[in-house]
Amino acid sequence: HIPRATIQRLATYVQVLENFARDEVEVISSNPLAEACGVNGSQVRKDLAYFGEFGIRGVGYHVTSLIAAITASLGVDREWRMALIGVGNLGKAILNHGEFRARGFNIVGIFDCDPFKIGEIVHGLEVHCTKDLKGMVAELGIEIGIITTPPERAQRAAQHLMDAGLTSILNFAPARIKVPERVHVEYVDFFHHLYALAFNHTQTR
Amino acid sequence: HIPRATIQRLATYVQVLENFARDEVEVISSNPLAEACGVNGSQVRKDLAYFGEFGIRGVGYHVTSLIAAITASLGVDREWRMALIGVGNLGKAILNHGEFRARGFNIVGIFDCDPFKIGEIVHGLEVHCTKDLKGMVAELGIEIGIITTPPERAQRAAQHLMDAGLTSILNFAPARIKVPERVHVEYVDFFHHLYALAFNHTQTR
Ligand SMILES: NC(=O)c1ccc[n+]([C@@H]2O[C@H](COP(=O)([O-])OP(=O)(O)OC[C@H]3O[C@@H](n4cnc5c(N)ncnc54)[C@H](O)[C@@H]3O)[C@@H](O)[C@H]2O)c1
Ligand SMILES: NC(=O)c1ccc[n+]([C@@H]2O[C@H](COP(=O)([O-])OP(=O)(O)OC[C@H]3O[C@@H](n4cnc5c(N)ncnc54)[C@H](O)[C@@H]3O)[C@@H](O)[C@H]2O)c1
Repeated sequence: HIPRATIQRLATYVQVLENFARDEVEVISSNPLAEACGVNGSQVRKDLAYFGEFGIRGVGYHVTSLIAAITASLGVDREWRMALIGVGNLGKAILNHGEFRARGFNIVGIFDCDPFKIGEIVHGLEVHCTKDLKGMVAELGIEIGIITTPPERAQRAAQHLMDAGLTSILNFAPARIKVPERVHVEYVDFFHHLYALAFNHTQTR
Repeated sequence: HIPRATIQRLATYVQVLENFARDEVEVISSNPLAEACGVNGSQVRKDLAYFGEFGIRGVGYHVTSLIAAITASLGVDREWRMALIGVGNLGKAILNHGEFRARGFNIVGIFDCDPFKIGEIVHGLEVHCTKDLKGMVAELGIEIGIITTPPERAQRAAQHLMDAGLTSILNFAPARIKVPERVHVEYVDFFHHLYALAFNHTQTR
């Protein structure tokens, strides 16, 4: 079992390593990598050790092969196909967010319950009725569901995803959703960023 | 100086404590709190120790007073006034997100560069031209800037915020923005949630 906090740091290491690769840095050791990620060197070594030996002792890590090793260990070196429920402002912004596809996370089906939206084409995808989700999951190879409905509708949207056999849910609505043990829900929340800005602002004034 | 990771955990403690308060739990000790937050008990005690002694030895923490103590220590027990640049899909979804106001973060000015949007009223606020930002920051008491423009326009939006005297920026656009040392930028990114879903899905299949 790998702690949640380790996965969060590994995602940060990948993004920072990608910046180094873009700047044509070929090799990096754990301390400069750690500093760029806001952690200490021993934390980097401990996190990477979950997946095996990567660095060359005394030299450091080869940047592009470390990226490949981390993404392979996390299972994100392949395509993940997703369904999005709630094609409103946030749903459209997520469809418009080029980062998803760049990392292999493809939204292949979009669903809503508003009769005026059903049948519309948004970012090249037709909006389907949520009731159609169950029949489309197997056909489109969908493995992850995204909820971008208002909070009071999030539980219902989760029910649709679970009825369709999905067990991985990315929830943007500010509502706790009740799911059985085998279903994994990730809540997207950016308040810690605002807390960090507020705290820093208070300290420096 | 308080580590970034501690602030992130403190934000989680506040949310989990708010859930306990909603369920009318009055007192809680560090281990059940830690478990609900996915960390260990000694980490909770270490994080809280940055701000002083809160618990009653042998009894635990009083839930509502611990929430008050953490939010006061972080400086988020007061109103923070913000400007948002880029009133598109994501900007509108953020304006529609009731959680902001509930936590004292108020968007009081919205700005865009599209002549068709300027003058429109969105969620009760008039869209102003980005050029007006400088004159409005002092008048509206704005302290934090939010960027929801496309990535290639994020640097320009940041420049407008800095020219207006702002030094705290919440950036949603997937682009690195160059700022002087005294300006604090927080990047909102939810990829670690997708990595956690992918990893968990791969493990359980
Ligand atoms: N976590 C974050 O980062 C973040 C940021 C901004 C907004 N939000 C949240 O995102 C949510 C969406 O905000 P928005 O501005 O896009 O709202 P919106 O009203 O524009 O869109 C909601 C969409 O969901 C659809 N819908 C409602 N119930 C449904 C159901 N049962 N099945 C299918 N579709 C359904 C509606 O028809 C609508 O199209 C809100 O809960 C908001 O608080 C989260
Ligand atoms: N981090 C996240 O969680 C997340 C999620 C979804 C989308 N996004 C990102 O959010 C951004 C916005 O997405 P969207 O779907 O809302 O796009 P959009 O095109 O609907 O909206 C962008 C708005 O910015 C305005 N704009 C452009 N340049 C400007 C400038 N210099 N000054 C003022 N306004 C300017 C445009 O006129 C438009 O109104 C994108 O960069 C997208 O990748 C981030």
